[in-house]
Amino acid sequence: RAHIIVLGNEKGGSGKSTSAMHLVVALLEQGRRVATIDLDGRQRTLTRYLENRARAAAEGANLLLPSYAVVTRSEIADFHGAQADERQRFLSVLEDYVGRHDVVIIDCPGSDSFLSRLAHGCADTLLTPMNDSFIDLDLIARVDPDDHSILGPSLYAELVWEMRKRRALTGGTVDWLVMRNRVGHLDARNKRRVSEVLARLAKRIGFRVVAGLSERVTYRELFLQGLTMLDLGRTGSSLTMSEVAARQEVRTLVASLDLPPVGR
Amino acid sequence: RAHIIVLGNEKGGSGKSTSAMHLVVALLEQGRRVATIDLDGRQRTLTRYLENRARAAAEGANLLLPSYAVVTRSEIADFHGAQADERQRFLSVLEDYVGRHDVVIIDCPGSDSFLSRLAHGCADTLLTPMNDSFIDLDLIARVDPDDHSILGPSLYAELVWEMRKRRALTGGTVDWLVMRNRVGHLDARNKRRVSEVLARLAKRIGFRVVAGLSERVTYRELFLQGLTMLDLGRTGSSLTMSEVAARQEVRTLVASLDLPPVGR
Ligand SMILES: Nc1ncnc2c1ncn2[C@@H]1O[C@H](COP(=O)(O)OP(=O)(O)OP(=O)(O)O)[C@@H](O)[C@H]1O
Ligand SMILES: Nc1ncnc2c1ncn2[C@@H]1O[C@H](COP(=O)(O)OP(=O)(O)OP(=O)(O)O)[C@@H](O)[C@H]1O
Ligand SMILES: [Mg+2]
Ligand SMILES: [Mg+2]
Repeated sequence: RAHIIVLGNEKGGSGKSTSAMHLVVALLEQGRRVATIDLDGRQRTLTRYLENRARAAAEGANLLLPSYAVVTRSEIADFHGAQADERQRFLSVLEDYVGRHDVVIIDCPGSDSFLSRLAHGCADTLLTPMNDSFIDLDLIARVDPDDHSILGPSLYAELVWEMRKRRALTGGTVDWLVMRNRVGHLDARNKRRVSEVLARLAKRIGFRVVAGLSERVTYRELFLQGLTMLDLGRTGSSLTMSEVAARQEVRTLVASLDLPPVGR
Repeated sequence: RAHIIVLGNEKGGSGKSTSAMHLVVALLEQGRRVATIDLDGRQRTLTRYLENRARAAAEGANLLLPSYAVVTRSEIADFHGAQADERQRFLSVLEDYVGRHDVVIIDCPGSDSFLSRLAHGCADTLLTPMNDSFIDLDLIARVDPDDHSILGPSLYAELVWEMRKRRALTGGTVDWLVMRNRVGHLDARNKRRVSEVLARLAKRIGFRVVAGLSERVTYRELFLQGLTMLDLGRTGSSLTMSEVAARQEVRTLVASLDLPPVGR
């Protein structure tokens, strides 16, 4: 049965889809069978990235591809009917994928939705990217402006807490990882302050902080071609220093997921 | 009657709330009476930023404050009842504000919602921040990966088009401004490519591109104190070069809004 990784953060633009895409390529490179489920039926960033990749592959590029699907929000007007419809379609795609892949990566939208909550409730690993910012932190916990003490959990931490309890009912556990994304090199004071609060929050709320991704144009420049910097090395073209560093960041991230060995 | 500025972009994390906050402070500094309406009832980033500012003011800081309100999503289960409820509460706050302020700034959530569409339908100025990224561009238009020709409008451009038509029915026009946010200094090639597509898109879709904001830690490190770099000069403390540059970026942005002269 596949390991399920959910990219979750109600905060928009925190890097869920970008992280998901780079994990997909890195895990495929490791020889794993990978599938993705896109729960952002409107924007479909991950799916469009993969469609761009499929087009490049069809045009001759030697690229590994995952299985991929989109689960859209229900059009049913009745509240309970819509949820039943979403649950049925989501579980149907998920059950199909977990039986014939090693990893299923689920990309959530940047807003609260029933589908997103379903995904959070079935995650083996929940990966939450966030900007190196007290604005992003504000969705996880309220922080005192003077001494940075933690005043209490915010919406997203409460959502995760609730879905974790639900998962515990079936004996499951969730490995919750929080990673910073788009980290700059010039923000020493802010970076230190955010790290310090995150470290305390990790103990209190129950997640572990993992090394994330720097702000690098290579993480966003290859979207139309469906490529990542992990793919660039193979064409024989030489990489920039930033691309080499990005490859290392992605591989460090994959290692921190602590997945079962390949091919079990 | 106040000039209504809407911060809109369905793409999450594009900088709506950050841009809104800095516009608020800049416009207050110009002597305008400013009000804000937060349509992100869940995350409330702008409102929390303003509450932090109100707290600092209450503790003695000499800070100008806008009027501010949140309009939450309806809890009514019935679809049409919920929309009627949201429309009534939104218009009630808006009508109150436009009668006694010079500018009303409306911050939209990073997702499609009825309240967001209502705001788009009553904007005098629609300001759309976006990351310097083909991923963000993908929500405005589909672009050919090989020659970057424009294949057609995407979801968000269609939403704006539809709300513009609606506004035209009452004889109103919308000045649609698109600004890049979090622009880096190291991304020359990607920056040039995005700019080139945006320039063509502007003609075709009907918006104007305005100078935006660079990626600077000062845009996010003062959230907990409710401050912006526009406030820092007054305490007499010296500003960093980045803070000085940020102040100029914000003032250039305000100027590009082409608002009526202060105090009419
Ligand atoms: N490490 C990075 N370096 C540079 N740009 C990045 C990085 N991560 C993300 N971006 C850019 O930031 C923006 C937001 O990223 P992304 O779309 O992956 O976030 P998201 O959490 O999936 O957003 P949403 O909530 O809208 O689904 C995009 O323009 C993307 O190209
Ligand atoms: N110019 C900038 N420089 C540095 N950081 C920025 C800048 N603009 C925004 N940010 C940071 O980027 C993140 C997203 O910004 P913001 O919350 O303003 O976007 P948004 O469009 O309102 O998001 P949402 O869709 O979730 O409402 C925040 O962590 C914010 O602090
Ligand atoms: Mg996404
Ligand atoms: Mg916002």
